[in-house]
Parts: sequence; structure tokens; C-alpha cells
Amino acid sequence: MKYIVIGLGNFGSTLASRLTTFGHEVFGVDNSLEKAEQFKDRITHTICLDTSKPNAMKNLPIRDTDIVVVAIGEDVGASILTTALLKQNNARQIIGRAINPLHRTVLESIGIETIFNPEELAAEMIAKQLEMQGVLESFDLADDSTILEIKVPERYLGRNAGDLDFEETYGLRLLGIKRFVEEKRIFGLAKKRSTFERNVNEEHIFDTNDILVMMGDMKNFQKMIG
Amino acid sequence: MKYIVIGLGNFGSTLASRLTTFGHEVFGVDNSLEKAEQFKDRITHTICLDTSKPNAMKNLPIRDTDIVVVAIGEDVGASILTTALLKQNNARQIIGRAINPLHRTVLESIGIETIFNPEELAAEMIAKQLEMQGVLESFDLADDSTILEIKVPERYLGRNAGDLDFEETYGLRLLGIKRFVEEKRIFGLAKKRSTFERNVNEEHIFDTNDILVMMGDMKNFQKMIG
Ligand SMILES: Nc1ncnc2c1ncn2[C@@H]1O[C@H](COP(=O)(O)OP(=O)(O)OP(=O)(O)O)[C@@H](O)[C@H]1O
Ligand SMILES: Nc1ncnc2c1ncn2[C@@H]1O[C@H](COP(=O)(O)OP(=O)(O)OP(=O)(O)O)[C@@H](O)[C@H]1O
Repeated sequence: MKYIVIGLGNFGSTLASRLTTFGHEVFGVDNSLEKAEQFKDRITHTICLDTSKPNAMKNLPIRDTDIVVVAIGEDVGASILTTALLKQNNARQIIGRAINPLHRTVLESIGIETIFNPEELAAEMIAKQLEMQGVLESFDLADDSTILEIKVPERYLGRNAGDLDFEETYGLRLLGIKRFVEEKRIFGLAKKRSTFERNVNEEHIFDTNDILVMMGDMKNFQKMIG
Repeated sequence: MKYIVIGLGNFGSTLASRLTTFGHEVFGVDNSLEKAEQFKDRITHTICLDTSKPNAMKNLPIRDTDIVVVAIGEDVGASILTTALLKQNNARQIIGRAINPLHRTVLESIGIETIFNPEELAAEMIAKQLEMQGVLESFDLADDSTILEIKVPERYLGRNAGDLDFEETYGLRLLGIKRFVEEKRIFGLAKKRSTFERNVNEEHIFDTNDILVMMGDMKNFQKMIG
């Protein structure tokens, strides 16, 4: 594929280099000569150009390019002008970066294929990774059925097992509650021993030592966290 | 879980809001009052505070917090001072954002659990998504075996089938090459018809109409694209 990536900040330069290592032909564009120089060994071609100027477009192989990515961040004006010029020059597919809702609205009105915000995407990703750390153990029974052990979510602490919303909301069945208890032994050495309570009383009040053992489709669990 | 997220830019505010919707108790911190106000309905608590000042730390519930995320971007100095103060105040787990290699090196030397760059993470993600668009069709034979039809990668164009590196590098077997040909019919109406060549000559030269039909473990293919 042939790509043009405009704006070689952290986001644009990483994208352009990655696409280059995947074997594509990538033109990396930036109006800072220093940036164009910095990445010339990691991107197929780099060009120093101010893409917010109409003349700039004739220096880019737009007609042969499959996808143009506008990765300019802070300079919203330059991002919008660049996008408008690309559209005017019949770029086949434009992907644009928006740094705030107004920026996004203007790009939408110009009419481009895809608009994203790198910082928001990364935050979603990291939030989900942090959430998956709550999963202590998982065991696949089948493609559509997994047994999960998860630390009881904060929002259930102090509430009754009867309040649990997992079942209706996510199709996950509570198999029971697992707890670790310390068992004193001969010579006073404490040892952790796990117990599993299969019959969970509706009146049971969740505390921080409760581990919920759930069964259901992993896709539903992922829908719950994401 | 209890979180503190410092810096409510695009990244920090999205992370803090997401964790809040997952049911965690989140303190969102920013030295801009406008930011603290803007997100007060989306984050459990928001506090206006300059966290690069030693006094700031006593206003944060650090001892009860599981994870502190330093999401300050541009102001590298503030990010570093904040991180150092958190470390000094025995924060249990610190996750930090670095906006360039030097910033990352300093945070590493302070000694925190995880360092990331949101723009780079998002670029990796988008590069992979664009790469997966090269997959025209896929059909799962089994958990560890998928048949994939992919447009011939740019880097093979003009080269011999004998040069193909998929097999040794990725354990993907080339089953054959599929092509669409136009077939003239009665009344001159052209119709696309596909053909599949199972015996690929080592001398065959790849061109843009070739579709590679590969078989192998999807995990290996994903390793190929990154
Ligand atoms: N008119 C323009 N033409 C070409 N490139 C431009 C133009 N305006 C800005 N750029 C480039 O876009 C790049 C990214 O923009 P931004 O100002 O957001 O930098 P950044 O904050 O380093 O980016 P990132 O958030 O990706 O790390 C910069 O390298 C900048 O030089
Ligand atoms: N000393 C400080 N104490 C607390 N918050 C701070 C401090 N310095 C900066 N911040 C906040 O950190 C936030 C993120 O920093 P940055 O300057 O990168 O903003 P941004 O570019 O909007 O962020 P993003 O890249 O996440 O969109 C800002 O909202 C800023 O007010």
C-alpha cells in the first residue's frame, strides 16, 4: 500500500515508521526540517512541506496514494486546511486526527473516512488493561464459556449478594464465592487455605476478601468492562 | 480499586472517566480549575491542585490509593517533580506518561512500575488495524488454523514466488494464488471470475492482482503484522 502521513510528532512518526516496517511505501511529511531529517531512516521517504498551503499538494503523490493520514495535533488550523486541500485534490481515503470535539466536528463536515483521537484511544486501552488485572484466574470450558475468578468489584462491597447485577446485565452466572482463610497449624505457622461457597445466601454481604467465581461467555465479560 | 489520575488532558480525563464508569473510586487532579470543573460529573472526585509542589501531596489520599497515574503531558518538569513527590510519599504503584525518550529515562531512574506514551500506543494500534484491512477473507478451520486471503504485500511485487518468506518466518503455508480475471461474455458484458492456482511456480512474479491464499495459525499472522 502507499501511505502519506502528515505530521511527524510522536503519533505520526510512530505510525509512519510502523507502516514502513510492514513493507508499505510511506511518505512522511512535516514542515519542520528537523523532523523530516530525524525520521528519514525509519520512513520510506520524508518530505519537509507546509501542507496548509495550496502549493504543497502538488509536491505529494496524492493520485497514487491509498490512504493519507493527517496526524497534525496542536495546530488545529493547519490540520483543517490540510484536510480540506487533500479533499480538494481528490485524495482517495483520508484519516484525520482530532484533538477536541470542535476540531472533530469541522473534520466531519469536510467529509473524511475516519476521525480519531490518539490520547483517547490510548486511555481506553489502558483502562481496559487495568480492568483485566482484576481477573485473577480464567479457565476456558468451551469457545463460548469461561470460568472467571475476579476480585469482588469495589461497587459491591458492603452490599448484599442479592444486589448482584452480573446475571441480567452480562449473562454471567455466579457459581459461588471463593475466599482465602488463614489456618493456624502446629508450631503456629499460618497457612492460606482456600474455601469455596457454592450456596451464596442473598443476604451475604460482600467484603474485600471475596473472590467471585463466575461462568459465562468471555465476550460478555469484555462487554462489561469495555 | 482507588485511583488518582493527575493531569486531566485528553488522555487523563478519558482514563479517569472510564475507570469511574467501571465502578472504581477515582480522584482526578489538575492545576487548572477549569479542567477540575469540566470533569466533575464524570470522575468520582476532582481536585484543583499543583502536584509539582511538596504541599500538594498532603491533599491527596495517597496511603489508601492502589494506583496513581501521572498523565501530565507537555510540562515534563511538572511530570517529573510530581512523580518524585509521589515516590517520596510512598505511593503504592505509580504509572507514568513519558512524552519523549529523555523524559522516559528520568522517570525510569526515579523507579516507577510502568511508563507509557499514549501517542505511540495509539499509533501502534492504528497501524495494526490498517494492516488487518489487508486481509480480504478469513476462514477458521480450527483454533490453531485459519485460511487467509490477503492482497499480496507491496514488498513482494515484482519478486519471485520463490523469494516468499512467509513460511519460515511465520509458519504460514502458501496454498496458492487467487486472481480475478475479467471474462468477456455474449453482448460484450464483462464479468469478474476468480481463478485459483494451486501449483505456484517458483519463477512466478507477483503482481498487484495476486491474492495470496495462506493457511496457518492466526497468532503467527498477527505476529507478522506486529
Ligand atoms: N502546516 C503543517 N504542515 C506540516 N506539518 C505540520 C504543520 N503543522 C504542524 N505540523 C507538524 O505536525 C506534527 C505534530 O503536531 P503537534 O503539534 O501535535 O506535535 P506533537 O505534540 O509533537 O505531536 P504528538 O501529539 O503526535 O506527539 C509536528 O511535528 C509539526 O511539526
Ligand atoms: N503541575 C501540575 N499539576 C497538576 N496538573 C498539571 C500540572 N501541570 C500540568 N497539569 C495538567 O496536566 C494536563 C495534561 O497535560 P498537557 O499539557 O499534556 O495537556 P494536553 O496536551 O491537553 O494533554 P493530552 O495530550 O492528554 O490531551 C493539563 O490539563 C494540565 O492542566
